[in-house]
Amino acid sequence: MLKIWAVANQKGGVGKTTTAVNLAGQLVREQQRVLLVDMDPHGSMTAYFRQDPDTLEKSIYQLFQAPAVNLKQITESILLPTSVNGLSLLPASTAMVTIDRQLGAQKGKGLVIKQALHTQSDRFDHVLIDCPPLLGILMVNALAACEHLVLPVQTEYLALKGLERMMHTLEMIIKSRKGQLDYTIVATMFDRRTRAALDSLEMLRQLYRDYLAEAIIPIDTQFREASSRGQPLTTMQPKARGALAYVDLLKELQQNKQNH
Amino acid sequence: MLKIWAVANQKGGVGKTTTAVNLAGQLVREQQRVLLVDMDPHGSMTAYFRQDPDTLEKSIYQLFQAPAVNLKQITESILLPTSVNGLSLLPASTAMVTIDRQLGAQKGKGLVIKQALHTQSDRFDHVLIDCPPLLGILMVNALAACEHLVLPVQTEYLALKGLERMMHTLEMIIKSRKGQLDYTIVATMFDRRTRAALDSLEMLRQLYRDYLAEAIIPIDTQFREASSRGQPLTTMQPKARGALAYVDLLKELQQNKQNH
Ligand SMILES: Nc1ncnc2c1ncn2[C@@H]1O[C@H](COP(=O)(O)OP(=O)(O)OP(=O)(O)O)[C@@H](O)[C@H]1O
Ligand SMILES: Nc1ncnc2c1ncn2[C@@H]1O[C@H](COP(=O)(O)OP(=O)(O)OP(=O)(O)O)[C@@H](O)[C@H]1O
Ligand SMILES: [Mg+2]
Ligand SMILES: [Mg+2]
Repeated sequence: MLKIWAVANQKGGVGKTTTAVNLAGQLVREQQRVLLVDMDPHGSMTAYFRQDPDTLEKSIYQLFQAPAVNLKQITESILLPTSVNGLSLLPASTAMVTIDRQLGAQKGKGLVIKQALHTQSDRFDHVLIDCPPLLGILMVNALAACEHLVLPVQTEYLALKGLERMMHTLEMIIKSRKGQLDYTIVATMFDRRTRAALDSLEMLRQLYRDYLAEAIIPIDTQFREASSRGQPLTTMQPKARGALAYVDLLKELQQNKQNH
Repeated sequence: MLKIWAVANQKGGVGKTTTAVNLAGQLVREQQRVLLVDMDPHGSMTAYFRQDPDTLEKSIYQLFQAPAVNLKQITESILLPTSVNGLSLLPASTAMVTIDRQLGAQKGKGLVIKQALHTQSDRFDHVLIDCPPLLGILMVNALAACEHLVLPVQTEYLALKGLERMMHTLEMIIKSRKGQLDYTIVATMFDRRTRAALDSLEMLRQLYRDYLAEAIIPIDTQFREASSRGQPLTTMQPKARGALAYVDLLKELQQNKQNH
């Protein structure tokens, strides 16, 4: 049974790509066959694994142009290996930025990714979808395809306000889809030395008690080091502070304590 | 003569909103009449000044729905004051996320903001436009309206790759507009203690020598403090490290050393 998780937040730079990549790295260490899906037209995750979103001829863009009958064949033609054995990538391309304009009004384009991923359920155990920082058709596709949503949030005032707004939008989307969508909020880039971060964490705990992960991702400069080497921190340096926090987060997600 | 600058980068969380807000704060300290324009449907800058992008009835969204003849009247009806005397805001609303889908294919919607701002040239001396982390019709509007573009970039590997891609896109856009578009790249969230940041800064200097600002914005936790109080750091604590760096940046932009 293919497990599909998406990582999303309309706020930019909160650690969405870092979260998807590092959860995937740890899943590979646990012998899972993992697929990363880059739904961000800016292609941060694709660039993380040394592919160029500007020049790639085959990407998720092709899935939106294809007739449904060829979906399995097209999906397999765009799959790429990564620097990590057992970790594959469905890359993004900058052309995806036009999808909202081209297809926005058309019906039935909200399930393209879900259908494409289900053609791969014999090849992979786990899928992680990285979302763009915007609520458009690409994010809607990711939300329709996943059964669990991970929401990284920075521990600071504006980020909590942004989360409140995201929750409003999410509730609207969840109502329009068939079936439940569970979610887990995770505090990222936590700097325990600043008062503002401690206060925000306390506020997160009060506002979202049942949905907030116990695991907190600390600020760790090794994440940037890992991205400059094209490796998840969880596979490059499994004992780094940041990596250990993602191992804790994965344990919680696998126990799915947040199942309400 | 109204001076219009835009702050943009497709990468999320690099300090676009922080840059726009703090340059504006310093301009107000120099007795300029300043207008901030929030083109991001997520509305971080609008939330920064305690307005709610979810519930605001009047926002930039109305400008895209209005016939051109009413543009001056509509623009004035959506103007809001902020916590800082002399600083006004054209707010964003979450409804703006639909603009790409609604108007994307229509011609002539690329100049809405430029036209709206020129109706206000007797009220303001300076305009700063905050862009969303996505290249859509909202960003295209901001690029068409401004005469100078500020590009905040984090000093890390992936951000430099992202900037390269952004430059490709920018060159395409600049060719299609009438007249020059000057730009300044500014290194943000610089942490001089990490090797990766020093290497990336050096790379930025080599790749973009004439366009890179001398001023470097350091990591400063006071920025988050300021955002939790709804004040620019440059007006709340003008002597803070981060604020002084934006004062230096403003001096460079005003001398427009980057004019090529
Ligand atoms: N816990 C952390 N500690 C320190 N740096 C981090 C941490 N998590 C992420 N980063 C760094 O912060 C930057 C932003 O992270 P990332 O790109 O994952 O965010 P994002 O939400 O995916 O951004 P976007 O909105 O552009 O998609 C990157 O440079 C990354 O290396
Ligand atoms: N120089 C700095 N030092 C420390 N923190 C900073 C600095 N600049 C910005 N920040 C913090 O980093 C976070 C991201 O900044 P900001 O929201 O300005 O980025 P952005 O590029 O506008 O993001 P988005 O892509 O969502 O629009 C905020 O919490 C902000 O307070
Ligand atoms: Mg990302
Ligand atoms: Mg912003």
